[in-house]
Amino acid sequence: MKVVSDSEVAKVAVLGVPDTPGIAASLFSALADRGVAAEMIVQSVMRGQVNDIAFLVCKEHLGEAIDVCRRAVRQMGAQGVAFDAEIGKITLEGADVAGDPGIPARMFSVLAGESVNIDMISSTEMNITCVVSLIDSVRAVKALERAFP
Amino acid sequence: MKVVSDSEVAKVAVLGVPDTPGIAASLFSALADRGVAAEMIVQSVMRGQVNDIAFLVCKEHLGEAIDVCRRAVRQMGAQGVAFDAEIGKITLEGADVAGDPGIPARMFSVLAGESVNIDMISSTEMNITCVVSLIDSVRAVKALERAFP
Ligand SMILES: C[C@@H](O)[C@H](N)C(=O)O
Ligand SMILES: C[C@@H](O)[C@H](N)C(=O)O
Repeated sequence: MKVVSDSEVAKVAVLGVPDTPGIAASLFSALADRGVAAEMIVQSVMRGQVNDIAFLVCKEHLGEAIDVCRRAVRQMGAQGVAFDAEIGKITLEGADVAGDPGIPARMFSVLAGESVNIDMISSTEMNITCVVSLIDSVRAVKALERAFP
Repeated sequence: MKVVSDSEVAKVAVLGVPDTPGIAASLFSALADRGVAAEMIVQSVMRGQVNDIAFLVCKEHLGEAIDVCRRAVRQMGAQGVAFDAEIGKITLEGADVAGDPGIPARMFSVLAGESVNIDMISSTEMNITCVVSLIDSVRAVKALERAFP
């Protein structure tokens, strides 16, 4: 397992999009037209008939991403755009998340022990990523490196 | 790139958890104590002072996962538990998501073209996963295999 961190990213969220086919397609096609790649895309379960779509972009693309999202919000009738450039992305690579339930439990417990709040979570079979605030990021990475040598 | 699908999973979401350090740790420690592994964990941005944590489990563990989450909801004062066993998980593996913004745009457009609604999204640098309803899953996989041969 390896702890990998990246603070050159910012998060953008389009809030309250209609949860109907074609919405994610039009948002990410508009981003692609402007050459804005999304490092991590997260959409959780819907609430009412709307949903939020959040993603990370490299800091240089933040301005363009916000611009694209603001236009999309007007076209779709969504609720708004939120963003935060003061974040750190921390990934535990090569962790058998789908096979060992102790891994996410330990990663989250290590962050809790450092009083680090977890802003976003995304995991696949072999990786688990947490987004935390930038001021917590260095402390969080050091604690995770101790716990997952 | 490879299209991989799995219909032996169910989704569980703990709704309206306090967005404070230690919450994710206590939920996933309780799941680990019962041997329930989470295949894909997704937490997006918070709304107000609360957040939702959603994850996929293999269908055999759904009952236990719901039980653990219902206890956690009472302990944390969260809003509730939602679940859905009629889902399909579809992953585009080996896709350079972080490098090529056309990939998520194309994947979502292919699903939109089939009128498939995307329930959840999770992506990392080299993978992108969509959760769709079970009735859409076979159609969605076939269309994605045509678009990403
Ligand atoms: C919210 C958004 O993902 C929508 N469900 C879609 O399919 O595009
Ligand atoms: C919502 C939950 O992830 C919380 N922010 C925590 O750190 O545990």
